[in-house]
Amino acid sequence: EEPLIAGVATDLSEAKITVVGVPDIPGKAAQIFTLVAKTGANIDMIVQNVSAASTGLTDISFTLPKSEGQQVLTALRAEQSETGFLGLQYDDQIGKLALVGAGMRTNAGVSAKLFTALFEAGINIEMISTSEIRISVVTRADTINDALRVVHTAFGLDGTEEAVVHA
Amino acid sequence: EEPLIAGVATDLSEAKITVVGVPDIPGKAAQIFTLVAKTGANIDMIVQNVSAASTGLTDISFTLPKSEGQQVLTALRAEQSETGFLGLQYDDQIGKLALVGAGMRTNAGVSAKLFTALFEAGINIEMISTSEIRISVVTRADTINDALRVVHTAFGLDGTEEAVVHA
Ligand SMILES: C[C@@H](O)[C@H](N)C(=O)O
Ligand SMILES: C[C@@H](O)[C@H](N)C(=O)O
Repeated sequence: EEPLIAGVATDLSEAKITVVGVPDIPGKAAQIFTLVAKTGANIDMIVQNVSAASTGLTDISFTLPKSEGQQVLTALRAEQSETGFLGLQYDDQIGKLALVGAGMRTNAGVSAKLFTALFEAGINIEMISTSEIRISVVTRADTINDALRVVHTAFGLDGTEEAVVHA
Repeated sequence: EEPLIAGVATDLSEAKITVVGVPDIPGKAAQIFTLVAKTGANIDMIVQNVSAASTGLTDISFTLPKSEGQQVLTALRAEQSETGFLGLQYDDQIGKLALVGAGMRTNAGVSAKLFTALFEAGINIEMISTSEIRISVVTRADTINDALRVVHTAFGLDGTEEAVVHA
């Protein structure tokens, strides 16, 4: 299946919260997001990778509007002992870039091309989350303009910009 | 924005590879996925969370058809010293479940409800990756049938099953 690349979306409006050291047992994600939902916050991307065998712990990161960061941190901190995670990290200097298209699921080459373009611009990829229609990366906010430019060039999107820029 | 839940998709055809201890510096994701792309493998979900400040290392996990696992492991192992990751984990007993809908990005309540349903069935959530239209989790393969059932019930989808089951 040939991948179709439609465009690039960037977002500088979000912050990232990482819940560090979450016990990898049933119920923890439920506890955390029930708390978050109670604050009324809008959650965008959630990422959790596998736990470390040696610790039985993993991290859960999610992005949300910067304006909602504090209320969520406060709610989580209040339940830290109850939930049992080790700590919280807050980062309001992230940028999010997504390559938007279709049929990208079966194409490791598209991911490789995106990651290579960012590397060639010296941009570090801090988080990755993909679906069939979107490859999303989190980088430093101050690299997003360069990232947009090199990704457009790499995929021949110059002049066909469909960038959705949230500020 | 009210979220619309369209259905649940499950997939038992995939295996998971975790590249453990990847140096969190530009170029590593590019190296890894260029290698993977060369094998011709079809890659589905890629997940990378933030690195640990103490180690400067992170893990990159991805799923792919079970039939393609070995060729990718072989290719990665051959380049381990070049790329510098600590190790590889291979897991062919995963199940993937995705809640499919629209407008889910802004709704922490939908994620909370999904995670709670799985918890109540005693199912451990091993990975999470979300987009506006899809909340995907990885669990043990032998919990996927229970997961499908409890998620249908939680979201009132009984009888409207849009489950896409890959076997
Ligand atoms: C870490 C967290 O996702 C846990 N495994 C749970 O099922 O809730
Ligand atoms: C870990 C890996 O994603 C690395 N940060 C890179 O940019 O390639």
